Amino acid sequence: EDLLAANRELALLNRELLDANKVVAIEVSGAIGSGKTTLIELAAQNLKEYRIAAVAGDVVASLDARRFDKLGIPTIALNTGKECHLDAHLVSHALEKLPLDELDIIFIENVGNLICPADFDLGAHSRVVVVSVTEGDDIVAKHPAIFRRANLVVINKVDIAAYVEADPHKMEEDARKINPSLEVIQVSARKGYNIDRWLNFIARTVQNKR
Amino acid sequence: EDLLAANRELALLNRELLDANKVVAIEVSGAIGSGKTTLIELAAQNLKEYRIAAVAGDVVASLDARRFDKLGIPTIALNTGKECHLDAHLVSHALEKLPLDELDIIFIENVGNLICPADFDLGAHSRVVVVSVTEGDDIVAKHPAIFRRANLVVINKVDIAAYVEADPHKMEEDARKINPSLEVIQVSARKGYNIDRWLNFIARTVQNKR
Ligand SMILES: Nc1nc2c(ncn2[C@@H]2O[C@H](COP(=O)(O)OP(=O)(O)OP(=O)(O)O)[C@@H](O)[C@H]2O)c(=O)[nH]1
Ligand SMILES: Nc1nc2c(ncn2[C@@H]2O[C@H](COP(=O)(O)OP(=O)(O)OP(=O)(O)O)[C@@H](O)[C@H]2O)c(=O)[nH]1
Ligand SMILES: [Mg+2]
Ligand SMILES: [Mg+2]
Repeated sequence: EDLLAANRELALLNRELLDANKVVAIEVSGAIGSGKTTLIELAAQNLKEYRIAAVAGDVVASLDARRFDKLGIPTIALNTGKECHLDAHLVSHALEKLPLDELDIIFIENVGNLICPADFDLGAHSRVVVVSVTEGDDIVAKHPAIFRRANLVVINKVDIAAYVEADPHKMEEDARKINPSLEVIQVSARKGYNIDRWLNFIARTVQNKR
Repeated sequence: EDLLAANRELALLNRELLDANKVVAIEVSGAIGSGKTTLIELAAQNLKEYRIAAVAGDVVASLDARRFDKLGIPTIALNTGKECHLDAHLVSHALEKLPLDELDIIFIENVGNLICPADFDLGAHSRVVVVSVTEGDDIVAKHPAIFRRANLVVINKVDIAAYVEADPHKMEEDARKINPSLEVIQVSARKGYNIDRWLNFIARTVQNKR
């Protein structure tokens, strides 16, 4: 499919540009409202040893970009219009506007969607997929494609798993069945539960690139 | 866009087939895990005066179809493979397999997605969009397109709004701003709160077609 091939080429160029500047890009995809922005906020607030920027993708508006702005980090808002996923082309525009030589990590928050982003490499070094227990614990089994391309799965909002009768352990098992090489962590971004594991994943990802 | 034009034609044929058999089709779209299946289950369990069937759409697997089966209603499972939305063509196949002359209502549960289904008319008579407070209360403002084509918006899981610090009234306001002619109800499918209003909407939709 030509669109995908063209996208893959642009993704490679993005990654080369990032490598030339020694910046690590981490893509954060996941279901709508699963906690992507909150997790990136926590990273920016707690990993003070790294210079962090954020790219916020959404169909319209820049509500997440505004949240990142408030933290005082370099932020670029991307709008896809109708597309249900970011692509490497849009991301290349964001990278042009960021001070790459003064950054260590760029978080790229994808449009909230568990289907569309699966096939579109953005040129990041690592892909995180965030799901939350409130989507129901069969959500992983229902959307295998995106988990095959992930490095880390974050199962969020475990603090309210009981209120939606969802079992995060089943979700973890489903993810490992789809992709045995995945890292999986169960967290509550709101309560801070296991957030050290989220921060540790990021730090390891950056160290591994050096 | 040719795909959309072709889809629109098939949607019209679907609606004609339904009208010829005096069956009302209600499309249930909405965010992943927002409560679409639970709301259809409640309708099937409580509207005993109507003969009800369900079409369950998902990328892979037939987990929702199994839930409808358990209720003893005619059920068709549709898989889209990679597409993030059902289309009129797939739905026409489901309609072929259902005993239309013995039904009053067909619920069509779309793939969980707040972006993709917006442009694809399935041939239903009414479109319901389900969002839940657990997706964050800016979710409506972030996805205007799908609300423009809706007849009813269900804001679900209000029983746990406090646990995600979300305000369902803001969500209702955002929906009305996008589409002033919308009906909006705030419910808890789990607790049964305001479910009479959901059932009443369905009954009115059927009566209006007669
Ligand atoms: N109870 C609970 N709520 C959470 C947690 N993490 C996030 N939330 C809530 O979930 C909602 C969505 O959080 P966001 O961080 O905006 O999610 P998102 O994935 O960025 O959302 P989109 O970008 O709109 O797809 C907000 O109302 C948060 O307060 C958690 O661990 N527990
Ligand atoms: N607390 C609470 N949980 C709910 C409510 N309605 C549904 N849930 C939970 O939300 C999860 C998803 O419910 P479903 O009915 O499967 O949602 P869905 O929209 O059909 O999900 P998909 O088809 O996978 O997109 C389940 O764990 C339900 O128990 C509610 O009103 N309150
Ligand atoms: Mg966000
Ligand atoms: Mg469902």
